[in-house]
Amino acid sequence: FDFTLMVAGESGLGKSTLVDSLFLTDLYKTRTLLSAQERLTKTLEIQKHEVDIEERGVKVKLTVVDTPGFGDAVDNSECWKPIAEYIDQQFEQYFRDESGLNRKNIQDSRVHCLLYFISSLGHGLRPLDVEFMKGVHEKVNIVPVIAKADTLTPSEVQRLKQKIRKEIEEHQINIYQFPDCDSDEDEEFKQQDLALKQSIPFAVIGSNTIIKETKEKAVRGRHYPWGIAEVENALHCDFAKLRNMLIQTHMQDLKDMTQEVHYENYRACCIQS
Amino acid sequence: FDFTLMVAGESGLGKSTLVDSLFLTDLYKTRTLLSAQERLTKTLEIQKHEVDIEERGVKVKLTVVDTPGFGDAVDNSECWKPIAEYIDQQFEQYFRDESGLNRKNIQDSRVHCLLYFISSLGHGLRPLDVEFMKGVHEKVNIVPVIAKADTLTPSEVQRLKQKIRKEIEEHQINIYQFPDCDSDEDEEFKQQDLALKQSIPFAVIGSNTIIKETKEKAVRGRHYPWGIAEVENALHCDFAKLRNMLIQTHMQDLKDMTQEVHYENYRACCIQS
Ligand SMILES: Nc1nc2c(ncn2[C@@H]2O[C@H](COP(=O)(O)OP(=O)(O)O)[C@@H](O)[C@H]2O)c(=O)[nH]1
Ligand SMILES: Nc1nc2c(ncn2[C@@H]2O[C@H](COP(=O)(O)OP(=O)(O)O)[C@@H](O)[C@H]2O)c(=O)[nH]1
Repeated sequence: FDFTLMVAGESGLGKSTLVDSLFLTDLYKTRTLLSAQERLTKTLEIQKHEVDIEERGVKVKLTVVDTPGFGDAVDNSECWKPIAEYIDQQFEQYFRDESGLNRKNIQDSRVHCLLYFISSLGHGLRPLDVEFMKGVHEKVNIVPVIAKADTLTPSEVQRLKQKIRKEIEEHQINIYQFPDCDSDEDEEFKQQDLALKQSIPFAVIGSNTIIKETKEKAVRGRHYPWGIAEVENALHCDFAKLRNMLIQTHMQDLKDMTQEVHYENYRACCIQS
Repeated sequence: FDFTLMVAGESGLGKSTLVDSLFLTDLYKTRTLLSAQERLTKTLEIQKHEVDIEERGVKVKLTVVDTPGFGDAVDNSECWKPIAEYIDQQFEQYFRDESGLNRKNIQDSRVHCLLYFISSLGHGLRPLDVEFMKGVHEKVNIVPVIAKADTLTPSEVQRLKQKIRKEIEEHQINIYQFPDCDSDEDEEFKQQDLALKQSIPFAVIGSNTIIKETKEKAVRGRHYPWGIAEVENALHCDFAKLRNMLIQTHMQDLKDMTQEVHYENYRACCIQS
């Protein structure tokens, strides 16, 4: 089972920490951080990390695609173009493989999900957020998350989520839609499903620091002088919701949407031109 | 006693909240926040708020100069030029008044201190921070602060401060230097003074929400599910240090430095050209 997750957003939003928290990996321990001087001249690059994970007995060959340099410069016009090109190149590659002889063993390197980190600092979406999402929403499933949600009090989280949802609608940005659950599901399941849809964009906290360890589990969080923000505590943030959705319940649907909608968009454009 | 404080940094860094926290004012309750759409086309503007404050019996006519629009666009090249021009215009105005007949009643609208907000999100200074500070460090006393310090654990605060101090030095940015205390001061005073210098840049939390009120004082802070970050608690952030330095101990020195160093730089340039 192949799955490609792309991660984008300005540096410092906790992307690497969150990816490592989600998959309990250590993908970023050898990375070098750029100084402001270096970032002045650096353009966006694409970096891939591959890791095998196992979830409920299912083995997943996960590829995480990073986009360091996004939004870091003084002038960020079109800093996201290389991301759109990368996504198209994977479609291009698949298109050729699919039209070739050996179709049984096609490597699917298409981007199945783009986790887009929105800063919790702002008063909503920033111009670059809008520009980027509009530039790629027809190519990939966008799952927006509010980064570093421990910066926000519960009422601020609600207000920011509402503001972002309203702006996403006003700008007609198509983010990934959770499929509706079957009408014959029980009431509790429907309630949970509705609660999930209403928490978009997920407000997440990430951490690789283990605060306390019991026999059953390790509690990861951020230890402040005024308390401990726990990553997997649903009262503290939506990390658990995001993790469940991404790894347990919606991974297949994200792949299906990529195949049936985004890839088909691409094929249609190719065939027409 | 006139004092002009300029505040700059990208939107959402808590500048208005901090200014209101510092002076217990309500300067921003009628402001309108721009949407991402509006910010796409808006350029930086300069806004002034005037308020009379009294500190230890001393009446101060405080002018707060805001710079909405700083760093908010997709392309922020030279977004700070209007700030440098504004500072120069105040020098220009003073220069003329000083050369005029009625020198007794000169209005001093020169910027005595620029509070520059550095995002706690980043991994240090960002390219725009460097460009901006280098563009104005010869014109005004820069006091850098780390905004929304409740995003950082104590060890992260220390690491970020060290990183920023190192980058300020590497880029040869001249920030406001606290004057050395007299050698005949007692040891405790010298220790306090050293502690103050070593906490630069101040890591601040701002809040106008009163969490609890006792007979002697109101405790302001931010109420999270995992605890309360208190604004005036020295174990939580440097707000009290900043406030003391700005209002109680260093206001006069900031004015002297402006008059004797930054204004003289300006006069020298004018006279030579
Ligand atoms: N407040 C807060 N800080 C975080 C969170 N996740 C990571 N960090 C911290 O933010 C800094 C940058 O995180 P990193 O994952 O390197 O960000 P990236 O540049 O987006 O990959 C590190 O010091 C992390 O410890 C979070 O959820 N909340
Ligand atoms: N986490 C955190 N949030 C803050 C702090 N100060 C203000 N805020 C919140 O950040 C948001 C933006 O603050 P504001 O003062 O309007 O920012 P400005 O755009 O820089 O003037 C508001 O929701 C504030 O409640 C702080 O110290 N820490």
